[in-house]
Amino acid sequence: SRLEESVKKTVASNPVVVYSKSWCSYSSEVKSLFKKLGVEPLVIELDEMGAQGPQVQKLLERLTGQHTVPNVFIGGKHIGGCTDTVKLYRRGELEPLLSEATAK
Amino acid sequence: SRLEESVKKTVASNPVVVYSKSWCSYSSEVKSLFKKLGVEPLVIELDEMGAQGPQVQKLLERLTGQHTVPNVFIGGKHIGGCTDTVKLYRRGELEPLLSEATAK
Ligand SMILES: N[C@@H](CCC(=O)N[C@@H](CS)C(=O)NCC(=O)O)C(=O)O
Ligand SMILES: N[C@@H](CCC(=O)N[C@@H](CS)C(=O)NCC(=O)O)C(=O)O
Ligand code: FES
Repeated sequence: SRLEESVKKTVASNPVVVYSKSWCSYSSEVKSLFKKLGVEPLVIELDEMGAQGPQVQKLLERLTGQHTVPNVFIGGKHIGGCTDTVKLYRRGELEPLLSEATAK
Repeated sequence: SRLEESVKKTVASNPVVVYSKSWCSYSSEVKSLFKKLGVEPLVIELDEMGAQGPQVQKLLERLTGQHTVPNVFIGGKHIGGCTDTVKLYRRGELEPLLSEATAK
């Protein structure tokens, strides 16, 4: 579908993408983490897209198996949610992924 | 108003009350913390109350200054949100509050 092509293009052409909800603290946490690491993700607020929001959320579930927000992609690769991202950060694995993705 | 009386009565007559949203991870975190401490809060899921949800959320803002969830009360006293509750726990101040509230 057109929406699916648009989501795939978004995650392929932006080093860091966060599908988020503007009032969600877990979404804020992951956005702050990237900010602290000097990275500016492309943030898509699903609650600010009208009827398309739930459509994109369902599509992401089909593409990634994850139906929750935040939904994080680095270098086109699906990373996971807030806890997954923080876990990678604590293991020292997030920053290498970010360097690689932002270097291209 | 009747709704205000009902909220005031709820927090006065239950040792631990959490106004929550069922799909919110910050709300889940605070519920799990209480569970881990052996306390069973009265949980009110604002997203499961239909039109009353937003009304109660606005009322809580008027009563406590807090418009977000989770909104936590212990022993009738307004504690705050998830971060406030976790902060108290880490300072060793949460459990004494809980003992006092559940002892009555
Ligand atoms: N462990 C996950 C939890 C994700 C989660 O439960 N997200 C909630 C919001 S905090 C959600 O998407 N709920 C359903 C919804 O908002 O549609 C993470 O760290 O991202
Ligand atoms: N620091 C606060 C953050 C509370 C917060 O921002 N809550 C969000 C959900 S995670 C909220 O209520 N957003 C507005 C809404 O859902 O109506 C806490 O720890 O509880
Ligand atoms: S909605 Fe509360 S943490 Fe996501």
